[in-house]
Amino acid sequence: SGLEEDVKKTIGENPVVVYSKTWCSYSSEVKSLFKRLGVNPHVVELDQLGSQGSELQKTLESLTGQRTVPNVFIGSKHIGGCSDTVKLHQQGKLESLLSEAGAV
Amino acid sequence: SGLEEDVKKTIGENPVVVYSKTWCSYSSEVKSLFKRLGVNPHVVELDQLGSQGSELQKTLESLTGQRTVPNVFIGSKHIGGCSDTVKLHQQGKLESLLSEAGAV
Ligand SMILES: N[C@@H](CCC(=O)N[C@@H](CS)C(=O)NCC(=O)O)C(=O)O
Ligand SMILES: N[C@@H](CCC(=O)N[C@@H](CS)C(=O)NCC(=O)O)C(=O)O
Ligand code: FES
Repeated sequence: SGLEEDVKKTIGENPVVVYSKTWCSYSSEVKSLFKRLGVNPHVVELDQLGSQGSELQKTLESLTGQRTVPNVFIGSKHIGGCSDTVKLHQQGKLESLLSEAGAV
Repeated sequence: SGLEEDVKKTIGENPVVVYSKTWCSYSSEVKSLFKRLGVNPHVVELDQLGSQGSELQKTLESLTGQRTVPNVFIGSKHIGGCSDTVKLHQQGKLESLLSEAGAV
């Protein structure tokens, strides 16, 4: 579908992508974690896209099995949500994923 | 106003009140913290109240200065949001507030 192609293009062209909502603290947490690590994520704020936002959220669910935000990709690989990303960082694995993806 | 009276009645009749949204992880975090502490909070899910939900959220802002969720009250006292509640718990202060309010 058009939106599926959009997502694949976005995650292919950007080492770090966060599908987010502007009002959501879990989304803010993951965005600031990346900034603290010197990464400038490509952020898509789903709540600012009107009806396309919920369409995109459904597309992400069919692509990744995850219907929640934040939805994080590194090097085109689906990472998960806020807790998944924080856990990878606590395990010392996040920074190597980021450098492999050319994000840092 | 009607809604202001509703809020005052609710926080007066219930030792612990959480104004919440069902989809919000910060709201879930504070609700499960209370359950872990043996507390059964009175929860008001603002997203399930249609237009009255946003009216209530505005009323809470005028009463407490806080426009975000979760919005937590213990013993009729405004506590704050998720981070405020977690901080009080980390400082060892939350459980005495709860017993003073007759919540545990
Ligand atoms: N454990 C997940 C929780 C994800 C989650 O529940 N996200 C909420 C917002 S905090 C959500 O997407 N709710 C449904 C929605 O907003 O459409 C994470 O860490 O990302
Ligand atoms: N630091 C605050 C953050 C509160 C916050 O930003 N809440 C968000 C949801 S996570 C909110 O209310 N956004 C606007 C809205 O949902 O109306 C807390 O710990 O509670
Ligand atoms: S909406 Fe509150 S943490 Fe995501």
